[in-house]
Amino acid sequence: FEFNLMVAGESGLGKSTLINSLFNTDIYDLKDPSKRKLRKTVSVETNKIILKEKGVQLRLNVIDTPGFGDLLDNSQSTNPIVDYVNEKFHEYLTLESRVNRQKQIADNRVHCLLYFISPNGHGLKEIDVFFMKKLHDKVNIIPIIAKADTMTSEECVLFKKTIREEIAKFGIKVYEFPEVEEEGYPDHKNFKNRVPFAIIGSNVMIDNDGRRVRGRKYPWGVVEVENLHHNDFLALRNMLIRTHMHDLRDVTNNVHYENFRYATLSE
Amino acid sequence: FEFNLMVAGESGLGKSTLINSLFNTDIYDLKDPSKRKLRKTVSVETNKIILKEKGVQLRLNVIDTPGFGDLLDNSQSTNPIVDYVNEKFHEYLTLESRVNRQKQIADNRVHCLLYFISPNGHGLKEIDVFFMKKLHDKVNIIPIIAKADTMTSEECVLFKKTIREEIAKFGIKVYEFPEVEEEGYPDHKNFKNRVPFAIIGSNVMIDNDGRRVRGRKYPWGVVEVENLHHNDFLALRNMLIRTHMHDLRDVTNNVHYENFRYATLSE
Ligand SMILES: Nc1nc2c(ncn2[C@@H]2O[C@H](COP(=O)(O)OP(=O)(O)O)[C@@H](O)[C@H]2O)c(=O)[nH]1
Ligand SMILES: Nc1nc2c(ncn2[C@@H]2O[C@H](COP(=O)(O)OP(=O)(O)O)[C@@H](O)[C@H]2O)c(=O)[nH]1
Repeated sequence: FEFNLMVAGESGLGKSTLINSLFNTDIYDLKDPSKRKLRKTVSVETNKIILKEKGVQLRLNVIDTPGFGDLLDNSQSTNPIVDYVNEKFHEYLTLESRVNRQKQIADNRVHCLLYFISPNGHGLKEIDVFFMKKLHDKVNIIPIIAKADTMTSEECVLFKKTIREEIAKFGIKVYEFPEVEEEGYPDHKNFKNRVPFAIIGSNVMIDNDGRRVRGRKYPWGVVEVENLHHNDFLALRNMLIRTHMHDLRDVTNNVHYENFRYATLSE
Repeated sequence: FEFNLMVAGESGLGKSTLINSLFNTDIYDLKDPSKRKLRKTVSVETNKIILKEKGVQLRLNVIDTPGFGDLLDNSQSTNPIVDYVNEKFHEYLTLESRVNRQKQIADNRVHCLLYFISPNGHGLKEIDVFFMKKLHDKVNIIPIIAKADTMTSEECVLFKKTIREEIAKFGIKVYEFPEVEEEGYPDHKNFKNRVPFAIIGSNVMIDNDGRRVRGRKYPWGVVEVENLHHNDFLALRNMLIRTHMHDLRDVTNNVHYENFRYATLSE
């Protein structure tokens, strides 16, 4: 099972930490200083990880977009990313269109984009709207409110409401988690209602109250990543990895790719 | 006593909240929705407040810079602010140069700029360096690490170190708090060593452990603004308002203004 996950958002929003938390891995070398230099341009980089979940092997390609959102002038920042997505569609189209084609075509198309929204703003920033509108017809976008421990519960409720209203107002099409039968997925409704997910990530295990938890230790208390009273991490992990990974690939194949193919072949 | 304080930094870094916290005021209507619209350009706005501190009246002008740092392309964002600073120097020069001039010239020159650095990045962002270098020869810059409750104590120590190194590396001249005699100011050394100040602000009073404190209430604990174990708010307030306000005005008059006057008259 192969899955291509892109992450995008300005530096320092905890993208690497979240990927490591989600997949219980050390894919990103978080201490690598060269990764931390301010870049002059946006690049697109792929990291491959092999995960085993319940005996099933998951080949995950994490596509990173360092430099996005960090420049003085970000009006060109979207281009390398849009080009990458199109390029992957194009490669697939080429392989699929061959007379003598393989049974199993290598699928490098982007199945999902986790887009990190800064919890600082009073809502979406100009770059958020600009970027998501460029990609919402090509990729399944799951907006993530990053560093949710920056907000109190009341601020988070208000911010989520603002983000939802602005997504509607600006006509941004985000991935809709489909309904599933209740028995197989008792938490599904509760999880789905938390969208957009407000997330906290951590690479550190903390001793809290005699338990060992993934979290962040502050002088005023310990934030627990896997505590649903603290943030929506478990909801995201559950929805993304357990429940909807197949659907994300299907929608990519049946909707986004078909749109691309139709537009490309009818030129 | 008149003091002109400019605040700058991207939206949502808690500038309004901090000004309200520093001066125990409600100068900013934080619920005003029109203030929250994403702007298309940068504007410079002045708010006047009258404060009484120990029987002394302080006329504080807070100069806000809404829109700064929020645009897709921020390369022009600095201009309205630099223009404003120069304009105030120019006004003063005109009044000072008159044959028949007033004893007490109205002083609208910017005495201090609190520049808010996002705690998200891995250091200074391109816009931070760009902006501070445009203004460091014109205004006393005090860089502030905003929303310090986003960082653990270890992350804060590392971030401060990174910021200090980058300020040196990029040749940014920030305001140097002068030394004072120990007896009058026992906390001075301790406060001065905390630069750049990592700050938390709040407009809300919380009940914590039977005490009523200015703070932020999270599910995992209460952050106290006036607790020096939680952040440097008290250090900033003390240094800015009690100890160094005169010096900030003097340096503006004797150094920044003189540089401007010399450059302008020798053109
Ligand atoms: N407050 C907070 N900080 C976080 C969170 N996740 C990561 N960080 C910290 O934010 C900094 C940047 O994280 P990193 O994962 O490198 O961000 P990236 O540049 O988006 O990949 C590090 O100091 C992390 O420890 C979070 O959920 N909340
Ligand atoms: N985590 C955190 N949030 C803060 C802090 N100060 C203000 N906020 C919150 O950040 C949001 C924006 O604050 P505001 O003062 O309006 O920011 P401004 O746009 O820079 O003036 C509000 O929800 C505040 O309650 C702080 O020190 N830490």
